[in-house]
Amino acid sequence: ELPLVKDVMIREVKTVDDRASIAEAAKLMMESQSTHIPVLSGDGKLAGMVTAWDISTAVAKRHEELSEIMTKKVITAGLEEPLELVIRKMERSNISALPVIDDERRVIGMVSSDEISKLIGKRK
Amino acid sequence: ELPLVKDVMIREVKTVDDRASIAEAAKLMMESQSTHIPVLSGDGKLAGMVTAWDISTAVAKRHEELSEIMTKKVITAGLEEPLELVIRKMERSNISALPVIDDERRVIGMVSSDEISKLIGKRK
Ligand SMILES: C[S@@+](CC[C@H](N)C(=O)[O-])C[C@H]1O[C@@H](n2cnc3c(N)ncnc32)[C@H](O)[C@@H]1O
Ligand SMILES: C[S@@+](CC[C@H](N)C(=O)[O-])C[C@H]1O[C@@H](n2cnc3c(N)ncnc32)[C@H](O)[C@@H]1O
Repeated sequence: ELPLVKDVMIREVKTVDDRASIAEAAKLMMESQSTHIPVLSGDGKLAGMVTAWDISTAVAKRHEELSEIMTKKVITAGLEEPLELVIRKMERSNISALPVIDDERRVIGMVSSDEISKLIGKRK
Repeated sequence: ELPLVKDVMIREVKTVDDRASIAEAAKLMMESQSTHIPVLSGDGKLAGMVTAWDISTAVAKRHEELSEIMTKKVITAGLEEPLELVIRKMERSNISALPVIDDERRVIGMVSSDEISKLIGKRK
């Protein structure tokens, strides 16, 4: 039986403000060696997701604004969610990480395919 | 018992020439919706890896050349390699995908944590 989101999620998640620039998001991604950065609005709640792929696309399309390139309809996970559900969400939308949010839409963690595949390694 | 690399790898892999520009690599990444692009030298052999994360870092550091940002020491996998080994390589270097190469260093596939985590979904 598979664990829940809270058992494999990463708890130290870097986030960026929705008024930040693409360059600031890129710098944060470089420093944290991660590829998925949740974007928060002024009240600290989840407003979007920006990934290394989005910044790459910005290079291809010559976009200038973070709000132009971030994804606003974020697919998220809950602490108690079974991993089978998370995996299905990732597969359906071809995404590699989901921010974990509480009922107030604050980001409390991140669950990624990197973390999930380490599980397979451990169970053998 | 876990499958081998050849059982989960993706066979249609987009690659880029080592004389291409960062913008060309970014365009390919956008069109293929992938995040890891093997870089090939003139003879069609694996010369490096460029990822959305590298392009993102180029934005942060204002780099201009693909050769400046690509990783030259690529961590690869073989067709017959057990997945446990692949997972350990990914974990050790914090990378999410490995190109699969033959004995001539030609890229024949890609194995990623996205594909591996789908396995867990299927086994339940
Ligand atoms: C289709 S995926 C392909 C690349 C890779 N699998 C990834 O997750 O970035 C790229 C797009 O998915 C979006 N994305 C990534 N994670 C997301 C999530 N949890 N919810 C909504 N969109 C997400 C990104 O903003 C980006 O525009
Ligand atoms: C430390 S990882 C962190 C982000 C994410 N896990 C990824 O794989 O891109 C980012 C760096 O790893 C490098 N990288 C990714 N896959 C690689 C591979 N198979 N072999 C060597 N380096 C790789 C990229 O070129 C990039 O510079």
